[in-house]
Amino acid sequence: AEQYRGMGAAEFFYRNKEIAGFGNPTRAIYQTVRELVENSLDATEVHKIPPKIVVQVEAVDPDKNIYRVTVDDNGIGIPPDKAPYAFGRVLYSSKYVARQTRGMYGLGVKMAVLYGQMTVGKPTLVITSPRGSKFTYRFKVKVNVKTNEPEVPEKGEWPKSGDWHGTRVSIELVGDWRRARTKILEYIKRTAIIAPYADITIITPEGILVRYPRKTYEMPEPPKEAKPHPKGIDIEALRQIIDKSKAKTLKQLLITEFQSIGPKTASVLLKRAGLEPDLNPKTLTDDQLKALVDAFHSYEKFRPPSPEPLSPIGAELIKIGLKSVLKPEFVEAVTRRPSAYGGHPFIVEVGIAYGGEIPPADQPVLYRYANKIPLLYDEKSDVAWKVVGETIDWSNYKVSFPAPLVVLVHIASTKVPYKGVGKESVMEVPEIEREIRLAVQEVARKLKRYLTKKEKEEELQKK
Amino acid sequence: AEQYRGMGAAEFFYRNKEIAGFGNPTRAIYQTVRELVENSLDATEVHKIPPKIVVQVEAVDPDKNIYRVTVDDNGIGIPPDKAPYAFGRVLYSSKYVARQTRGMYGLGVKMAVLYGQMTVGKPTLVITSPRGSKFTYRFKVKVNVKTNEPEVPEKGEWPKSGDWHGTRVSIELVGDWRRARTKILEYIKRTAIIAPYADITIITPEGILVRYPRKTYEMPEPPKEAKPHPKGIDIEALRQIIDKSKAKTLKQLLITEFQSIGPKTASVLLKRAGLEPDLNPKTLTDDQLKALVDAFHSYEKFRPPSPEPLSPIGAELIKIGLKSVLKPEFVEAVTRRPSAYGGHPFIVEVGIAYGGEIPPADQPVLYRYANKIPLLYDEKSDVAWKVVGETIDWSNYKVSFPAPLVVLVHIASTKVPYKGVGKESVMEVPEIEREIRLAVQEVARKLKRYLTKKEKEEELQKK
Ligand SMILES: Nc1ncnc2c1ncn2[C@@H]1O[C@H](COP(=O)(O)OP(=O)(O)OP(=O)(O)O)[C@@H](O)[C@H]1O
Ligand SMILES: Nc1ncnc2c1ncn2[C@@H]1O[C@H](COP(=O)(O)OP(=O)(O)OP(=O)(O)O)[C@@H](O)[C@H]1O
Ligand SMILES: [Mg+2]
Ligand SMILES: [Mg+2]
Repeated sequence: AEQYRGMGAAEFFYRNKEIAGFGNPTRAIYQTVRELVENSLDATEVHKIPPKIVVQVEAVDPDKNIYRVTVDDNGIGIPPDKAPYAFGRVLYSSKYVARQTRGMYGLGVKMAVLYGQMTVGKPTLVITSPRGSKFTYRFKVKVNVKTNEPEVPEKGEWPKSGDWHGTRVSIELVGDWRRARTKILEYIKRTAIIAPYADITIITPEGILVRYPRKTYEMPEPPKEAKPHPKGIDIEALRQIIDKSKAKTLKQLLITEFQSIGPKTASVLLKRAGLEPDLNPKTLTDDQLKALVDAFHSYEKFRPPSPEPLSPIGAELIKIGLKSVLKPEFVEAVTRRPSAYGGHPFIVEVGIAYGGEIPPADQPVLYRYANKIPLLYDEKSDVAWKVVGETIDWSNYKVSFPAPLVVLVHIASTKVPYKGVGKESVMEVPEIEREIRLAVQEVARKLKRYLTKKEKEEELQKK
Repeated sequence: AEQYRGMGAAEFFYRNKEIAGFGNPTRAIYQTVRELVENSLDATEVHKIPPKIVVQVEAVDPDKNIYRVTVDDNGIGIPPDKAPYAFGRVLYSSKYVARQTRGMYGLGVKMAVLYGQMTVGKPTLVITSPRGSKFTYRFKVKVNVKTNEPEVPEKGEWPKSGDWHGTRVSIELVGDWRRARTKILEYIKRTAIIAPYADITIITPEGILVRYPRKTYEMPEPPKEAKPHPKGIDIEALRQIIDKSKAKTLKQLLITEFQSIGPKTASVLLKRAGLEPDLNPKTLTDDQLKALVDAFHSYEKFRPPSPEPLSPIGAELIKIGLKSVLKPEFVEAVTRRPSAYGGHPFIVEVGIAYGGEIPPADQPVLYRYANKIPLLYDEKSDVAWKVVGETIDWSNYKVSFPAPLVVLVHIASTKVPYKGVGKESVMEVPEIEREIRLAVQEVARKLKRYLTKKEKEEELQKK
């Protein structure tokens, strides 16, 4: 007979850990470093703290592939009542809001904690002190796979000396460092390329220290949480908004809970939906909810989603980063105007570097980023590759392969449409694909002008 | 201040529905048809019932892209106390066991229910009668996104006339039928190719009926649930097994809860782990659990995982299917011996069709299947494409492109390592990649022999 049962989120992601990037020891140690570094950058940069991050990978028992990954940051820390859940409950996060962050699923660090506890059996060690707190908190945590509750076998606190703040996370796991090493070092390097305001260090089991010192204290403006845009709303989302809202009337709900809706627009929408402005929103029927969502979808005059929750890298920083790492003869970059898909704002940025110390290759070399995270796997199924590697005819821009060409593509959004929770490639959303194409063409035209000029100068020289 | 919160599985997959294949109305209507058909095939074939499945897509309001998808089957039905959860609780399934089925996540139909309720606002209609039941049950169901509990606004039952059994699921959703139509029809066709014992019909909104009648009543042997293999065990998995087990001693636990462990092997393993055979398993410490897992991993003499939970298509059925659909001049297929990765058994099957009515193409045409499910998206990131499209040098087999070549690859496993819960491509697991390569080479050698012979005959004819 069929055995019917339900399972919680912790058990589900433990069983299917490969979809989160923890399918084998090589990917697992890479993903562990990533998830911790991404959390540290969110805890600093998003709060305008110049990041100082140290990653240490130590060999605990290299014959058994047991390593300890430790990441230290000077971020905002985690409050002691929240911290056990932050590290011990799957689908728990402070990033479930409409604001551009690297984190979005509430899963990353828990997958690393789980992988450590299932391969080595030890809990994860966390030391943290929130900004302004008088205490430092230290605790060990595991995820209870059956109940999705944190287990805290040890905890303590002591008075803080000085006003440092930040977090240290230390996980012991079975990981194939030798196979993962190149990708991990590349990940750190590509993170540093676009974050010259960050001081990042990685120390390897072999004792090698690689440091990317801060080049500037200038930080990008942090993203500000935005209200939902009506274009992104479906019936369930509307239900949830009404649930949480304190608005007494339907008209007030539209004005206070959504961006781009003022009193005039609210009246127009309510008329289209055939709803009275002073209805109590909590009493709407399913048909009335549907009518309102239909009105949102058919209304053509909304101001597009605000870009205030976004935080692009900026064309200048992209050029500085590409120059310092690749030493090209030509570099150019563009940050497109904000756009949107399904009510979610996004910005595409593209940089191109050519020649100089870049070695020629048969295809463009593509550096992909999403919400400032370097993406190193699954290139061929990424929308950026579709544009840069398959759609653009580079011969139109005087580039003939083999050629020394590097293209950087960054997609920044309140919701990056990743193909999976392992965050390795981005889906082909038409609006995003179009923006990438326009951005690449914009910068490629400048490359063409440069190559044409260079060609002419070389011909003149020959004569 | 950071807003920390947790969310349940229903809210998580509702928010991130694109990773489950519901990111836009075109993919959503395709995925809805898929998820329902895959459930119907599991409810029939896995229980040795010759499947009779009818898929109907009706236009409810084509200007608004509102369609109703209904799938009828003659399967085992669902018991009335389980049915609300089967359709209304995310991560609820009867396939969380070690047995080859199309379903594995406990998510599929709930995503379709959610998509219907968020785009059109209506509940899903389910009519079901389990085999042997005297009643027919009918109910409407929605998923409560906040609590992950089913909501059943209507339900009823009545005495069954006759001894039919099966399930009908009917969902109204916003879907781009016009864009999805080709893929949906291709999906049904490719399902029928490898299931000649199934009677499958699809009726389109345009009123077109496509039927794939049954060609044989011979059914493959259904898969049998297997005990876990020690090679696939980690500390958490061992913990869960001990939790559920009634074994009084550690030695008894090893023998009864695992395959491939008899009394002799159990003694060897326990010695290696330094554990007493008559220890109460429920009292093991973390270090003892780790020692036992280490013993499992270091022991080299386990019998490989049993293939009894697998249900391959079979070389004969593959050849019949390819012949009937493609009308090639050459067709050959192979079912490899069972293999395993990480303790999970799998079988690779490959078929090749060449020439005849197959049009020439610049690359091999690849038909991918996993657990008998046709995979139509994300081809380039699939392990089968890596072998067939990138690794194999087809000129070694006298194939020069453009060429009329179709390659079918089927991966059958108790755990298919999909890249995402949308089940569109399979990860590059080395053991699986190797088996695909060996299988393709095996069949390609037969193609080479055929093409060489054909070449010789043509040369003789010229003289
Ligand atoms: N180094 C850190 N400093 C401050 N807060 C942290 C740190 N690491 C984790 N957190 C907190 O713990 C939460 C959970 O982290 P986790 O990585 O699991 O999810 P996330 O970052 O929100 O999303 P994602 O799964 O996409 O990474 C974060 O949202 C954040 O609030
Ligand atoms: N047509 C059907 N006939 C019989 N049982 C069904 C049918 N459809 C669904 N079920 C039951 O409902 C359960 C949930 O289905 P659902 O599609 O959500 O998950 P699944 O098939 O187990 O896994 P997956 O998410 O991989 O599809 C199934 O496991 C099965 O027990
Ligand atoms: Mg994170
Ligand atoms: Mg299913």
